[in-house]
Amino acid sequence: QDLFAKNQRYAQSNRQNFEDRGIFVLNLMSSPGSGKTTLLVRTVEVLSGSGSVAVIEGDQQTDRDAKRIAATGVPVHQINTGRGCHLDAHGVGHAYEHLAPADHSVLFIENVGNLVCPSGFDLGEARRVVILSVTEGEDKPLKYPDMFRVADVMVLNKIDLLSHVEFDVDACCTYARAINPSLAILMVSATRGAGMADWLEWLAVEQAQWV
Amino acid sequence: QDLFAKNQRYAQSNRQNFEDRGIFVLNLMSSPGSGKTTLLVRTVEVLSGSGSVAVIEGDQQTDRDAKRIAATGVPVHQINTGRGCHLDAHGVGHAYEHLAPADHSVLFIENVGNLVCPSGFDLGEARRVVILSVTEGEDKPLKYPDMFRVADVMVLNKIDLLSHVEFDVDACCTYARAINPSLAILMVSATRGAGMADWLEWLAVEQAQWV
Ligand SMILES: Nc1nc2c(ncn2[C@@H]2O[C@H](COP(=O)(O)OP(=O)(O)OP(=O)(O)O)[C@@H](O)[C@H]2O)c(=O)[nH]1
Ligand SMILES: Nc1nc2c(ncn2[C@@H]2O[C@H](COP(=O)(O)OP(=O)(O)OP(=O)(O)O)[C@@H](O)[C@H]2O)c(=O)[nH]1
Ligand SMILES: [Mg+2]
Ligand SMILES: [Mg+2]
Repeated sequence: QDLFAKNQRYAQSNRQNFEDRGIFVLNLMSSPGSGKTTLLVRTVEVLSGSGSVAVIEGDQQTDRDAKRIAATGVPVHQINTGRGCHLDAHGVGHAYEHLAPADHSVLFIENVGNLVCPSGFDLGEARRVVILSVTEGEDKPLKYPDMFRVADVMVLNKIDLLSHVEFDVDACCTYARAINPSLAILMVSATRGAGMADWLEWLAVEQAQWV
Repeated sequence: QDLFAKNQRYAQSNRQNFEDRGIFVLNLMSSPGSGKTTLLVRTVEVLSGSGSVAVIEGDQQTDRDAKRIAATGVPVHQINTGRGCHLDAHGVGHAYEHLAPADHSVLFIENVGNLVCPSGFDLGEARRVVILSVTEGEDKPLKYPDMFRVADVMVLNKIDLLSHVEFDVDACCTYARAINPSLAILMVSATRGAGMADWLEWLAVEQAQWV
């Protein structure tokens, strides 16, 4: 339990830093391969036009995701966790120092692909996003509840595949709201662009409320 | 590190028990929603005709997967890990006592959906199976290498969706073999049945070699 308490102290110090400088921070979490990076690439391509945005990438190994973000021109810092199964506030604090994002910018953190452990580690973020791809099955909110309980929004991704899988959207939303009644729910296809307007609007509204 | 050493002692004791009684045990691991339960249901339906088979299910919450297995008539025991992100040998030992599978039977363990943590916890199993669905992207063996390094076989699942996603099968296999040169690779559709003969053959050959 010491681990959580220590992390919490770093998280609070991160949050203080972010708030002092008006940096709106989001923590993106999901299973491996749900589409975090694909959604991020498309998002930062839009946001970088109208303001400052930066990304912290978290992975066990490689900088493959960071390279995908860097290709958009947006500043990115890769954290490799080795055997670690989640990002922690201490690592994020260092990455933030490296990146030194501009005041009043948006900072996305892509966590390690894991629907369990990251839910327990506050990074100092303002909002938590859980991405669930429709190929994973509608039962995930019930089977992996912690992640859905701590999230502010669930992004149902890969909706372009709905006609090819047996995914019950209504059931999934019911399950998710049973776990977290205040969860916002968005439907997106990160590869095709469906739902991007709703997602970008949610980001703008949340940032305006947070400021 | 104490955690691993303690787990290792339980794992060895499990392994001794399994070997004394000729029970061939497999640990199935994957990201959430890759198709572990779908593959298991189809597998036990075939195997239960010709011999004894049992299943241990691991999930944070619910007994939904155990119910899907129970519907086939095969004995199953559900472990709920709560906040835990992986099964451990101690829990599996207790589940095994509950189930009391027959001598010379096959015991499948479906681990918690997580491509990181379960790779570090030996349960006493004879073989480790990693399931990767083609909807997750071909880069997973490089980005989550521990799991692919400890596995005996990688089952590429959901191949019925290959024409709808940008998944490079050759690249994935190259990446997986770079991490683990002796990894067997099978291609399956757990919902459609493609590749099931290869998977059932791999099981039979491995069990015969292990006995
Ligand atoms: N059909 C479809 N495929 C998608 C969509 N979004 C992502 N993908 C595919 O899903 C796979 C994984 O996408 P990524 O964006 O790398 O997923 P991720 O969550 O960042 O993965 P990790 O960081 O490795 O955990 C890739 O093959 C993408 O092309 C989508 O909306 N529709
Ligand atoms: N198209 C397609 N869908 C599949 C296949 N195998 C599983 N699915 C679907 O994938 C979703 C998840 O399948 P499960 O078998 O529950 O996956 P799991 O790995 O057991 O999930 P957890 O135990 O919750 O981690 C369900 O909607 C299945 O119908 C397949 O071969 N092809
Ligand atoms: Mg990614
Ligand atoms: Mg399952």
